[in-house]
Amino acid sequence: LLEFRGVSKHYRLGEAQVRALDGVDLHVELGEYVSIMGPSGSGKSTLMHLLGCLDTPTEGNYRLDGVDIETLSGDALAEVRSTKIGFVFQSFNLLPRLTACSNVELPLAYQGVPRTERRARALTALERVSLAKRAFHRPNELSGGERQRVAIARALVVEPAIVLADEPTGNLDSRVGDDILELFDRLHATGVTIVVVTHSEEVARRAQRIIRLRDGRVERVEVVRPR
Amino acid sequence: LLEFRGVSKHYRLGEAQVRALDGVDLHVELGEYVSIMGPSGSGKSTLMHLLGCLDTPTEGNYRLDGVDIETLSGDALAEVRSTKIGFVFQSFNLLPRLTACSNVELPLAYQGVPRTERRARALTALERVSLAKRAFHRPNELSGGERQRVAIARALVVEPAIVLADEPTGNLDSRVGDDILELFDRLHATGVTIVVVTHSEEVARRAQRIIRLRDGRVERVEVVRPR
Ligand SMILES: Nc1ncnc2c1ncn2[C@@H]1O[C@H](COP(=O)(O)OP(=O)(O)OP(=O)(O)O)[C@@H](O)[C@H]1O
Ligand SMILES: Nc1ncnc2c1ncn2[C@@H]1O[C@H](COP(=O)(O)OP(=O)(O)OP(=O)(O)O)[C@@H](O)[C@H]1O
Ligand SMILES: [Mg+2]
Ligand SMILES: [Mg+2]
Repeated sequence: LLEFRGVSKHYRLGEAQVRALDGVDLHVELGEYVSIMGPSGSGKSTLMHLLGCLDTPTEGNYRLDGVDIETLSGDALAEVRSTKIGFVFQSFNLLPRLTACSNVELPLAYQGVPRTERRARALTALERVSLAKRAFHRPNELSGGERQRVAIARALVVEPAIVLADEPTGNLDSRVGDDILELFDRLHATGVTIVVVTHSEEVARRAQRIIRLRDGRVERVEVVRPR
Repeated sequence: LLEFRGVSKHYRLGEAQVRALDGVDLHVELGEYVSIMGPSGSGKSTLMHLLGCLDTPTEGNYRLDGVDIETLSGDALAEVRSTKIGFVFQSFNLLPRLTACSNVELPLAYQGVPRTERRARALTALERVSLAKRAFHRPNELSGGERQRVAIARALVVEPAIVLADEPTGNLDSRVGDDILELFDRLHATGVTIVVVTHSEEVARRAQRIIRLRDGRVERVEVVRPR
C-alpha cells in the first residue's frame, strides 16, 4: 500500500546539507499497524510528512496505493490528503482562532459536508477522545493533552483509510493514552492502516511491526505479532 | 520557599466557569526536587504558570521566598522571573524567527550580558542538551525533541535558583530523556530547586516527592525519598 524506494530528504542550511532521511526503503501493507521509533532527530516526523503527502522526497520514489506520488498534481495530492489520510501532527497544528469543534469540522468542511452533519460528526469525534466538555474552547483555552486530543479527533473525523499519528500520546497521562490506543486498535480491527511514531516501547508494541530509524536510515525492523 | 495557600484559578467561558485550580495548598522547600502528576486537564500547567509568576491566582495566596507575589509590581515580577526562575514550557514557546542559539541567548540579553559572553553561554547550554550541531537552525528547521531541548537550554542558561519544567521529556527518546534527567539531578545536587510536571511514573520517581493533582486539587502527596 505505502512503499518507499531509496527515499531521501535533504535540507540545505547555508553551506551545510542536513540529511533528514537518507536512502530509506520501507513498505506498509494495506490494513497493517506499524510503529516507528528512533532517537530525537532521526527522521521520524520527516518520514511521516512524506508518507502523508505533505512534502516530497529529494530523491527516491513513493508509491501510495499503486500510484507514484511524484506524478500527481497539487490538486490530486490535496484530494488524497483530505480523503484517504488522517494526520496527527507532533505539534498539533490547530487553528488558534477556531474552537476545538470547528477545528475538528474543518476537514469535513473541505469535503463539502453540510453544516449540521459536520457539527454532529465533530462532536462525536471529540466524545471518542473524552473531550466533549471542551468542544467550544479555543486551543489557548485547552491543556496540552487536550490540544493533542483535538488533533487526534480532527484526523479521525473523515474516517480515513490511513491514520498517520506522530507521537499521539506524548502529552497524555497513561489512562487517557490507553483510551487513544484502544481507539486505534478498534480502527485497525475495521481495516484501517495505522502508522504511529512513538518514543515509548510500550506504545510501539501495540503494533504488528516496529521500524527503527537512526540518523535518517532504517536501522532494523522488528515483527511484534504476525499478520 | 514556594508556598500556595488556598490557591484557585478560574476561567470564565461565556456562561460557564472552568476551575482549572480549586483551593490548592502546597509547599516546595528550598533545594527540593518535586514532581507533579495528574490526568490531562487536571491543572498541572496552570499550577506551573502560577509558580513561575507568569499568571496570578483568582483566589488565595502565593508566597515565594518570603514575599507575597500579589504585592509585587509588574517590573518586580519580571525581575523575579528572569533572574530566579527557569521555565520550560510544555509547548516550548520559542521565537520562530530566531535561531536556537539566539533563542537561548534571549534571557541573558534581557539581563544585559555582553554579546560574546551570551553566545558562549548559550552554546554551552546547547551542548549540555546535545544540540550544539543544531545551534543555528530555526525552530521550524528542528525536530520536536530538538525544540524541546532548546526550551530546556534556554531555561537553564541563566543558572536559575528554581527550575520549573512542564513535561520536559515528552518528545524525547529514552536515551536523550535520561541525559536531561541526569542534568536535573546534577543541578539539584548543587542546590537548585526543581519542579517537574510529567506523565511518566519513572520520570516522577527521580524526585523526592510526587504531588498528584486531580480536577484542579491536590489528590495526594507521596514521599519518594527522604531529604
Ligand atoms: N484560558 C482558559 N480558559 C478556559 N479553560 C482553560 C483555560 N486554560 C486552561 N483551561 C482548562 O483548565 C484545565 C487545566 O488546564 P492545564 O493546562 O493546567 O492542564 P494540565 O494538567 O497541564 O493538562 P495536560 O496534562 O493535558 O497538559 C483544562 O481542563 C483546560 O481546559
Ligand atoms: N527545514 C529543515 N532544515 C534543516 N534541517 C531540518 C529541517 N527540518 C528538520 N531538520 C532536521 O532533520 C532531522 C530530522 O528531523 P525530524 O523532525 O524528522 O526528527 P524526529 O525523528 O521526528 O525527531 P523527534 O523525535 O525529536 O521529533 C533533525 O535533526 C532536524 O534538525
Ligand atoms: Mg518528530
Ligand atoms: Mg499541561
